[in-house]
Amino acid sequence: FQFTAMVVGESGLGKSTLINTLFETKLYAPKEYPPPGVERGKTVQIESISADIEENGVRLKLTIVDTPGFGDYVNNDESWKPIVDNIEARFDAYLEQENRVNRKQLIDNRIHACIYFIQPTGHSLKPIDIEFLRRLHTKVNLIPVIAKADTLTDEEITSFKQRVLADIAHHGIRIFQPPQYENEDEETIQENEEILSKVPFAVVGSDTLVRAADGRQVRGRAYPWGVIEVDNESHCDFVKLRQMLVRTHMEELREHTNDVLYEDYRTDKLRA
Amino acid sequence: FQFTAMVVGESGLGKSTLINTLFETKLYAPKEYPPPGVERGKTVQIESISADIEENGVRLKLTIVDTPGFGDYVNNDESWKPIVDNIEARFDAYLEQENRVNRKQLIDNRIHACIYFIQPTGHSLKPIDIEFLRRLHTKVNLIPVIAKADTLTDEEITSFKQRVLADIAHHGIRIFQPPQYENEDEETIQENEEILSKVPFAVVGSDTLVRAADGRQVRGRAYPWGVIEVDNESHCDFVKLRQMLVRTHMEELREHTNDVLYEDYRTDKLRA
Ligand SMILES: Nc1nc2c(ncn2[C@@H]2O[C@H](COP(=O)(O)OP(=O)(O)O)[C@@H](O)[C@H]2O)c(=O)[nH]1
Ligand SMILES: Nc1nc2c(ncn2[C@@H]2O[C@H](COP(=O)(O)OP(=O)(O)O)[C@@H](O)[C@H]2O)c(=O)[nH]1
Repeated sequence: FQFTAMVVGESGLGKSTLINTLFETKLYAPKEYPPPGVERGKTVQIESISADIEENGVRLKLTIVDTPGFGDYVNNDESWKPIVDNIEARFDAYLEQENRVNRKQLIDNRIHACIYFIQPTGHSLKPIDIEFLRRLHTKVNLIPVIAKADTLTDEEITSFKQRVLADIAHHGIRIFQPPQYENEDEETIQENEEILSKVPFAVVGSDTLVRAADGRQVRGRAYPWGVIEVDNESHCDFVKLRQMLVRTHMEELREHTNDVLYEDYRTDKLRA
Repeated sequence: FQFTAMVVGESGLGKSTLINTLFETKLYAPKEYPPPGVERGKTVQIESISADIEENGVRLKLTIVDTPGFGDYVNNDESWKPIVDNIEARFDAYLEQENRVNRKQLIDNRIHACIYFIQPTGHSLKPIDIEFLRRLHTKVNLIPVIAKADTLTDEEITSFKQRVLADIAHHGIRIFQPPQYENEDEETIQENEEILSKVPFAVVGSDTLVRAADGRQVRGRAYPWGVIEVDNESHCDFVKLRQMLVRTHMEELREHTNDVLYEDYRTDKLRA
C-alpha cells in the first residue's frame, strides 16, 4: 500500500538525514554543494521522491514530499502557501477519482503525515513555526519534531518541550494524537501513553555507523566528547517517532486523513 | 578604557551565553519566558548593557550592544537597517565630539567589533547572513562565528568552514583579520597564524560548571553521551575567539575602527 509523508523545515535541520534514518534507506543522497553564487530559488518548491520498502514484512510504496526553500529566505511571507496548495491539489485529485464511474483503481496520493522540524533554539516556537502550524493543522496530520536534539541537554529538552506545547495549545493548533481505543490491552495503552508523553519528539538522525564507547557499531554521531546513538532512548526520542510513524500508527494516519481531514475538505469544497 | 562589541544573530544561537562565557561575567541573566501569545516586537531593537570588568589587570568598561529581533521574523527584509543606523549614529556622535573646541573628554562609543552568529546548518551561509555581512563589512570589524558548534562533528565543522569562507570570498566580504607585523617574534607569528587558521571560530558557550569525565569541574555542557568543555581546544574554538577578541587584538579592533572604518565614513560623509 501507499504512504505519503511531507517533510517541512528550514534547510540544515537534518530533514534528509532523518528520513534516511527512519526508513533505513538512503532515499536522500549526501548533499552536493553548488559553488557559491549559483542562483538560488526564490520560492518554496515541492519535490517528491518514492521508494518501495518493506516494513514489518509489509511491502510499502513510500513517498516523501520535500519542501525546499521553506523558511530559507530573508522574506518568508506566504511560504506556507505552496504547501497548502499541494495538499489541497492532492485532495482534489482524490475527489476527482472518487467521482468517476469506475473506482476500482483509486490511487491515494494524499499527504498522510507532515513532519514539521522545529529548530532547537531552546526558547519557544518561532513566528514562522506558529504561522505554518496554524495554517496546516486542519489539512494534514501534524507531527512536530525537535530537530537536531543533540544540541540540547536533557533539562533543556524538557523545558523546551513544555514551552513548545504551551505555544501549540495557546494557538489552538491540533497535532496528531495517536487515538486511544477502549478495548486495547494494558501493554498497548502503556506504550501509547509513553509515546504521547514524549511529543514533540526530540530527534537525532544518522545514516552512518560509528563506534560507540563500548565498541558496538551504532547509527549515531561521533563527537570528541562522546558518541550519540540514534536508537538509544536515553539519548533521544527517535525510537518513539519511528514507533509512532512507521510501526504502530501508520494506519491511523491514513485513516484520519481519509475519514476526517479529507472529508472536512470535501464538505467545505462542495458547500462553497 | 572602553570597548564596545555588537552581537548579531537569530534568537536561540547562544549569544547571551557566549557573551557571559567570553567575559566571565553574568552580563546576561538567564532568560525569563513570557507566557505564549504575549505580543512580540516586529522590528529589530538595539539594546545596550555595560559592565566594568578587568582583563589582564586592565580595567575596562565593556559595552555589549544586542540586536534582538534580527532574523527572527517571518519577513526579515531590512533587518540590517536599524543596525547600520546605530553604527553610523555612533560615528556621527564621535564626529560631532571631534569638531568641538574642547576635545579633552572624547568618549568613544563606536562599535569596535561585531560578532555575527552563523547557524550551524552544516550547509553554507544563509541569504540573511550574506545580506547582513555585505551591508556591514565596511562599517564595522566583522567577526563571524559558527554558533553552537557542538551541533557539528569535526569533519562537518571543517567542510562547513570551507563553504562559509568560500561564500565570504565570493561576495567580497571583508572580515576582521588580525594584522601581521614585520617585527613580531616567531612565537607571536605562530600564534596569529593558528588563530587565523580557525576563522570562522566554531564556538560553544557555557556559564555553568559541569563535571567532566575525569571529575574536574569545567565550564561546559553535560549530555548523556559526554561532556563538552568550552575551554578545551579539541572540543571547540572558544579559546581562540577569546584570545583574539579579548587578549591579543582588542587594541587592533579599536585602532582599525578609528583609523580606517571611521575615517572612511567621515570622508564619505564630508564629501556628500
Ligand atoms: N547535530 C546533528 N546534526 C545532524 C543531525 N542530522 C543531520 N545532521 C547534520 O546536519 C547537516 C544537515 O543535514 P541534512 O539532512 O542535509 O539537513 P536538511 O537540509 O534539513 O535536509 C549535515 O551535516 C548532517 O550530518 C542530527 O540529528 N543532529
Ligand atoms: N548546544 C549548545 N547550546 C547552547 C550553547 N550556548 C547556549 N546554548 C543553549 O541555547 C539556548 C539559547 O541560548 P541563549 O544564550 O539564550 O541564546 P540567544 O537567544 O542567542 O541569546 C539555551 O538553552 C542555552 O543553554 C552552545 O554553545 N551549544
